[in-house]
Amino acid sequence: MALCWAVVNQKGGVGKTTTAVNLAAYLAQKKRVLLVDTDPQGNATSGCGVDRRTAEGDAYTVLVHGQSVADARVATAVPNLDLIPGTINLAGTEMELMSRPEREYILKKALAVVDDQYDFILIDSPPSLGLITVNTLTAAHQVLIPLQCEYYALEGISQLLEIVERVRQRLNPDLEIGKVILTLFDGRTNLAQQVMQEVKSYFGDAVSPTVVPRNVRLSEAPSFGQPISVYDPRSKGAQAYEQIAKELLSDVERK
Amino acid sequence: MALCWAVVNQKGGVGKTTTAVNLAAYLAQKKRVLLVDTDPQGNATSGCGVDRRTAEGDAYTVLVHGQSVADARVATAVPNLDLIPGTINLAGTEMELMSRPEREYILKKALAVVDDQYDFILIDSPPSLGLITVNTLTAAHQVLIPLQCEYYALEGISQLLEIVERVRQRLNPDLEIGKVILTLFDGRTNLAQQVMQEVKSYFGDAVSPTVVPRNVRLSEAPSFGQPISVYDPRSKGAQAYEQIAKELLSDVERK
Ligand SMILES: Nc1ncnc2c1ncn2[C@@H]1O[C@H](COP(=O)(O)OP(=O)(O)OP(=O)(O)O)[C@@H](O)[C@H]1O
Ligand SMILES: Nc1ncnc2c1ncn2[C@@H]1O[C@H](COP(=O)(O)OP(=O)(O)OP(=O)(O)O)[C@@H](O)[C@H]1O
Ligand SMILES: [Mg+2]
Ligand SMILES: [Mg+2]
Repeated sequence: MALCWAVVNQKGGVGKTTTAVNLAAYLAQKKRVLLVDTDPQGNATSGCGVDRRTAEGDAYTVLVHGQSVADARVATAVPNLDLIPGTINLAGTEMELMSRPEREYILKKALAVVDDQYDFILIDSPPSLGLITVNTLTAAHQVLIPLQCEYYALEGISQLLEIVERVRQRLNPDLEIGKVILTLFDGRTNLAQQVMQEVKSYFGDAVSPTVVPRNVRLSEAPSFGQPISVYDPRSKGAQAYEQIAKELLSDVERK
Repeated sequence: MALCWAVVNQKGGVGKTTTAVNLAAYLAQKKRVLLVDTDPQGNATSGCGVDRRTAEGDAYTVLVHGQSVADARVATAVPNLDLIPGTINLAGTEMELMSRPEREYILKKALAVVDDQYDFILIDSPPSLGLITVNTLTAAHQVLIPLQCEYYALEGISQLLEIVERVRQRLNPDLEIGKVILTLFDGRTNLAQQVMQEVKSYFGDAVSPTVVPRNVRLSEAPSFGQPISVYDPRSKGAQAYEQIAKELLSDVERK
């Protein structure tokens, strides 16, 4: 029975892909993991060193053409980490699925078929709250919210929580907020400190005690097609994601 | 005859809103400017200190319900700067416009009506390449591309140029690339230097010689609802945007 996390935040550039790729890589050191890239930018795909031009299938063929996950997935250079690639084809997905019956459940149903083959599934979402993101939230047990401690990022939280609540009421009653992960954190600025306080008072224990610092090694790793666990496991960024992966594992064991 | 720029990049968090709001504010010191917020997050709206909950109209009512720009716009605290607010209603726009004839020209036609009332129009786009962004590109004379010097941001450039080319061929033959603006620049990292070289070799003179440095004052200003020209005009971030506004003005005068 795979546990599934959707990594969601409609605010752009807050570390969704960086969080999805690096948590997937650390969790794969212990368990069997599937990473799903539902963003037309395909950043999680190149972040894992997979060439999206040669992909046989992708999240688009799974969502729109009903290709099986087993046929669309590829192995990555990281043992125990498989990937369903994301490609530009995804840009047309929302229009193509609009009139489909049960269009919000398509990803959930596709992933259910491989439920016994993975321990964890992580889904990277695009920076929007459209039908693709609704599909990722409907497929997930929990939502992981990467949050940059800046004003614009904080502004969008209420919209995000509204969508999560709507999905919970109408599509996925089991959906819960797993963790809020503070990313790109620069503790030297007052703004970051202030926003962090606000986030903690808003989310309480859901906020991971581990903050991911701004760390250039995290932004260098994708240019080598490697997660941070491979590129520079001793970096501050790596240590933070390794720690968060441990938190997720211990949360799971406790349940 | 208003000159219209669309601020576009599907990569999230690269400084689209920060660029649109602050260039609009500096241009408004000399000319009459309209800023259009087409992002459901509504960051450009709050960045100008406008409360989107009290807005009479917004980009959604203009695009989907045919409200006139004159009725939807609001004055901002900055003289000579008007705004068409962005609200969460925009999230449903692409679905609602899908079956409309000439759906890509709706924004262009709406703005044409106020063409004589402004010297400049800037449009902030959401982080995607869907129908809203196609509308902003179809309405514009030039596209401004804020670009963060990071690997994932560079990866998306070819997709962006493909869409710009497609809009130019089929919808807006006059569309040109105005400027590429390097944002959130941290010159201390090798990555930023390398990416900057690649961008300059790719875009040549289209790259603004003025680089916008990472500057915390730029991210603080929105929490006060002020452009940087008001919040901290002596900051490095303000000086960069003021300089880029001057470049845009001199480009216009040369034509
Ligand atoms: N902790 C960090 N330290 C330094 N750089 C980071 C960190 N986290 C992410 N980055 C970099 O910041 C940029 C934004 O991160 P990322 O692309 O993961 O965000 P995203 O939310 O997935 O963006 P989008 O909304 O476009 O999907 C990327 O260039 C990434 O390499
Ligand atoms: N030069 C800068 N220095 C410091 N912070 C900046 C700078 N430019 C933008 N920011 C901050 O970085 C974040 C991302 O910028 P912004 O929201 O303008 O990007 P965007 O491309 O509009 O994002 P989205 O894709 O979500 O629309 C914001 O919190 C903003 O305040
Ligand atoms: Mg991403
Ligand atoms: Mg924006």
